[in-house]
Amino acid sequence: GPKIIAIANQKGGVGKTTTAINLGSAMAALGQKILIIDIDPQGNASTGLGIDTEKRELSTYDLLLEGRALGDITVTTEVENLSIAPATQDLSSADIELVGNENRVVLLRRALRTDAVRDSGFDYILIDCPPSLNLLTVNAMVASDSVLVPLQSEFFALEGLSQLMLSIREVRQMANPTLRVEGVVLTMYDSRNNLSKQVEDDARENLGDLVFDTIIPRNVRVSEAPSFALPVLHYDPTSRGALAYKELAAELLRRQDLL
Amino acid sequence: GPKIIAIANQKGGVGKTTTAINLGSAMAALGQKILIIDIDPQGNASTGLGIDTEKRELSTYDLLLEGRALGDITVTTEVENLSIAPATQDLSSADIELVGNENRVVLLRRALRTDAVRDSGFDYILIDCPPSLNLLTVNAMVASDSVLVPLQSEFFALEGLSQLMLSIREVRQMANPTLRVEGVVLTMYDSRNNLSKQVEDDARENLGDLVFDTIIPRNVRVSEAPSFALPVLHYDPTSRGALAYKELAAELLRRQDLL
Ligand SMILES: Nc1ncnc2c1ncn2[C@@H]1O[C@H](COP(=O)(O)OP(=O)(O)OP(=O)(O)O)[C@@H](O)[C@H]1O
Ligand SMILES: Nc1ncnc2c1ncn2[C@@H]1O[C@H](COP(=O)(O)OP(=O)(O)OP(=O)(O)O)[C@@H](O)[C@H]1O
Ligand SMILES: [Mg+2]
Ligand SMILES: [Mg+2]
Repeated sequence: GPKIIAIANQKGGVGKTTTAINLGSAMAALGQKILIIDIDPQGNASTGLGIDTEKRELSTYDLLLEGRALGDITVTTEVENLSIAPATQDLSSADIELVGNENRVVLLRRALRTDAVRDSGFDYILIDCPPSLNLLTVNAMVASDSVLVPLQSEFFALEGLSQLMLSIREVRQMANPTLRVEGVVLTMYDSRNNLSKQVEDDARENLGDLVFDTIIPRNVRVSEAPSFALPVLHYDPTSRGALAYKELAAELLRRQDLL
Repeated sequence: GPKIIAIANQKGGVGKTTTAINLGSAMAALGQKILIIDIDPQGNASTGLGIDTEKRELSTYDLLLEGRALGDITVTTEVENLSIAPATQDLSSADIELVGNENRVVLLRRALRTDAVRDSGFDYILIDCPPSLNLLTVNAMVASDSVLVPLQSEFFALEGLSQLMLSIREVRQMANPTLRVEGVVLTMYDSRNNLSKQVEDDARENLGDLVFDTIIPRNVRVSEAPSFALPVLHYDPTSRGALAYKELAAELLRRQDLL
């Protein structure tokens, strides 16, 4: 069945959604069948891939709280080999609605451990998480084989990293013993300033091989692409951002064989 | 008593904390007595002002859930006229812990509507919110006179703006009829690219005078400052970031007289 990777970091604006969209489309371009599951009530991944409100009649809210099947809510995108299970604002009340529910942290796992999903043909499922360690992100980590951490090359993002690592360990101990860290990818790297380098040095010193070799540079084409409902690979294929995400996809896939 | 301003935006990484710290310290430099209330479990405002864990024995968790007085949890900072009520990770369980509590959206308001706070000598209280429209942010909006919205000059941030405006209206209708929008400030503006300009045009067209004239430029000194536990005004007073936040403080104070 598909390998399931949660893209998580409680710090806001570090590139979770951008990585879901662009790593996903880069892997798709390499022939991998990719599903993005959007569990952020903001629905940025869904918007960034051009999924209109009409195409979100069923969303990950229905997957988690209405017991709908993944196949029912999944839609194709303009990108070959890339599908998405979109999110809507309904999700913002999910953790309140689930308070009494003793299965509340395993809802996504149950939705993904079906024969239908196993036989879906997807090679990878990438889960785009909200900026929080709330119930939605916990569901993603409980349901996943690994967690990919986008790390913005700035001070506050670095500060939050140890908290995230603690949460991953907690989920491993309490609900998902085989949960691994897929890797930490430095994002929005600005090679003209010292701060990016310091964050990189810190990360590599503390996390060693967990940190991808590939670094995603700050590149305006990356932030322009979603306004055209396109991944940067399609919007500007030769841009530094596009090339970096292609490189990240190749590195991630290479690393799979070593496991 | 002090004017209370919530700094809110559910989109992550748009400059809420950076604005709390730097607008706050710029106003303090103009002689205003400022209190920052940090209600983000990440505690970035507290970290960015150098508040160590030992000085956070009492935090906004105790203010909201243990009924402690604001005066008990407030600490001074290295910045003259600037105090802070710090946050800790305990806050991350606040909304779950408060589920049964019928007063859960008015807890912060009650903590701030005391004689002690009225006579505290603070001119302004700035509340730094997490990237969410969850219970913590709702508490801030219910407790505040106005909401200041940092708007990152990029596509996803613009997308989230109407959702935020709806939430403000909802809070106004349900719990706080005098809640206003203090203003929307464009942050991390990159004048070299078109996207920033497009976001600005969109914002000014749709929100008119709500948008501050002052624009905060993207400036690496702003992102370096918190790693020295300093506001950018103290870290690099002549930097473009420092000058812009000083200008924002002056503009905000000027606008008070027109109300
Ligand atoms: N490499 C890059 N170069 C330039 N801009 C980027 C880059 N990566 C992301 N961005 C922009 O930075 C902003 C934040 O990125 P993004 O929304 O992907 O982060 P996020 O972690 O998903 O945020 P949230 O916490 O709100 O979910 C977006 O406007 C995005 O377009
Ligand atoms: N004008 C600026 N120039 C350069 N970097 C900036 C600027 N404003 C903010 N930053 C940096 O951008 C990142 C996000 O800013 P900040 O943490 O203040 O946003 P936030 O909205 O509080 O995020 P969160 O949603 O996680 O609370 C931080 O690393 C910050 O230092
Ligand atoms: Mg996102
Ligand atoms: Mg913040």
